[in-house]
Amino acid sequence: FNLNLMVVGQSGLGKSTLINTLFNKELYPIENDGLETAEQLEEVSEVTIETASSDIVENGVKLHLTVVDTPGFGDCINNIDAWKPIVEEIENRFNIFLEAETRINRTTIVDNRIHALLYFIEPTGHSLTALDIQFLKRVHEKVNLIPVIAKSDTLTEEEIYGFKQRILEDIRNQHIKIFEPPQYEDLDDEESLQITKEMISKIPFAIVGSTQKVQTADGRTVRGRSYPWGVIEVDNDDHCDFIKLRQLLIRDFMEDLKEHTAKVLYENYRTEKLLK
Amino acid sequence: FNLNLMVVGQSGLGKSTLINTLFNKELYPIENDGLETAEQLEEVSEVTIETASSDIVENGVKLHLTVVDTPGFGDCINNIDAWKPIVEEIENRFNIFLEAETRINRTTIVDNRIHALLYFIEPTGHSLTALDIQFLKRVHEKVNLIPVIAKSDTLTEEEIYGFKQRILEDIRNQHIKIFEPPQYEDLDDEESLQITKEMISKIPFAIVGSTQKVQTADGRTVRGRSYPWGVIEVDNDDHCDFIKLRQLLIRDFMEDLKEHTAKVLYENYRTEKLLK
Ligand SMILES: Nc1nc2c(ncn2[C@@H]2O[C@H](COP(=O)(O)OP(=O)(O)O)[C@@H](O)[C@H]2O)c(=O)[nH]1
Ligand SMILES: Nc1nc2c(ncn2[C@@H]2O[C@H](COP(=O)(O)OP(=O)(O)O)[C@@H](O)[C@H]2O)c(=O)[nH]1
Repeated sequence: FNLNLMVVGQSGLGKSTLINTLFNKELYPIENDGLETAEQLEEVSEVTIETASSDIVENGVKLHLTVVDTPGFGDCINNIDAWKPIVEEIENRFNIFLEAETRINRTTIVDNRIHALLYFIEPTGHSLTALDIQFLKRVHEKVNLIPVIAKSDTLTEEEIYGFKQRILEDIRNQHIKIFEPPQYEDLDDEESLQITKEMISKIPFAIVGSTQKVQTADGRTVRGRSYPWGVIEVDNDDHCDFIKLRQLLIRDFMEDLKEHTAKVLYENYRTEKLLK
Repeated sequence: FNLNLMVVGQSGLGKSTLINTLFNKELYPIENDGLETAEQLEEVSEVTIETASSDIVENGVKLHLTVVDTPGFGDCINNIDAWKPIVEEIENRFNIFLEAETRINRTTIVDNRIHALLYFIEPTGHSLTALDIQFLKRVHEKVNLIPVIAKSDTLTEEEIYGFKQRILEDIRNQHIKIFEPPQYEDLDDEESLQITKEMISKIPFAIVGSTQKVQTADGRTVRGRSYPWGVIEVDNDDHCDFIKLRQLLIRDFMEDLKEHTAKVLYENYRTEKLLK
């Protein structure tokens, strides 16, 4: 089993931390020692593509998880072309698959296409920014889009609720397609449908990441962040939606993400390319 | 007594909330219903200048506090000229004062010059961004600069410590002048010097703003933010540096801010202007 995720968002939104949290190990260094000096970033849109892979075990099954990070996105003074290297990466992977399809026995092709793009929204509390909207419109027809609210421990429960409403409103008004977990009314049992409905009701997920073990007030050791006023727990459904994100990506809808990529997004790309 | 503050920073960093917290009343609407639609902000740098004034009482003395907000700064896809309207506003106020000086009896001039600029740094945890540095270099010789870490409840105590070090390092390397509370070794008593030293050691201040009254776990009613994992208190020195900011601006160094503006920043501007 393999799954290819891409993470996109401005520097400092906790992307590396989230990748490590999903893998449950330190894969990406959390660069706290400052990024490239500001001069380098000043005028030019400098987005780089970095890939890391590791195996994780889910329900006794080994999953080869690949994550493509995109540092530099939105970090310049002029971000007009920030979207380009990312769209290029998604399309390159489609092209590689297209070439492989025309030559080799199809069952031996490795699927390196991006199965889902996690887009990190800054927790401003207001609504989507111009850069968010420009980027999402550039990618939503090429990849399964999963927008998440980064560092959601910045917002109170009330603020998260309002923020999610406004984000969904922007997504609707701008006609942006985001991945929606399919509900197989006639196939799934009542409990699975209920879990899916609940998951859908939380989109966009408000996430918090951490690989650090901390002590809660009542003595439990959990993954979380320790503040003078309290401890936020990553794996606690009352504190954030991390568990729901992990369930969507790895436990419940991995096959749907890969299938939709192969049968819809890739096919549309292939058709468009062949028509040119 | 009057004091003119300007606040600058990207949307969603809590500027309006902080202004209200300083005034201890709702002066600026907290725009949670979404800003202008993204199309308007897309290409053009749309920074607007908004002024609000109110009287606050400090130690039984009435202070007329004016705050100039600068919504739109850094909110576009291309922010190359975001600094311009702000520098223009600072210089316009210098020009107005310059003209008034040449005509009226000096003791009746109203001082509308900006006495301090609070620059809101996004709590990424990394270091200053290209936009931060470009802006600070454009204004540090025209106004007293007070950089603050916005929404500092996003960061743990450890992260705040490291972040402050890296910010100060960037400021040094980029030769950016920030306001430093003067220490009058021979004039002040031991206690005042100690308070000043402690204040300086906290710069850049890590601030949290709120006008909401919330209940702490031990039953006190405080200004703060209530999360499922705990309550952060705005007026608690162990939780953030808001009190220190308020003390610097209003209780301890207001006269120094105004004096430095009048005798150094304005004089340099006036000399430069007359030489052209
Ligand atoms: N408040 C909060 N801080 C986080 C979270 N995840 C990571 N951080 C912190 O944010 C800073 C930047 O994280 P990093 O993963 O390097 O962000 P990246 O630049 O997007 O890769 C570090 O100090 C992290 O400890 C989170 O969920 N909530
Ligand atoms: N975590 C946190 N959130 C804050 C703080 N101050 C304000 N907010 C929230 O951040 C959001 C934006 O605040 P606002 O004052 O409108 O920001 P502005 O766009 O910079 O004027 C609102 O949901 C506020 O409640 C703070 O100190 N910490």
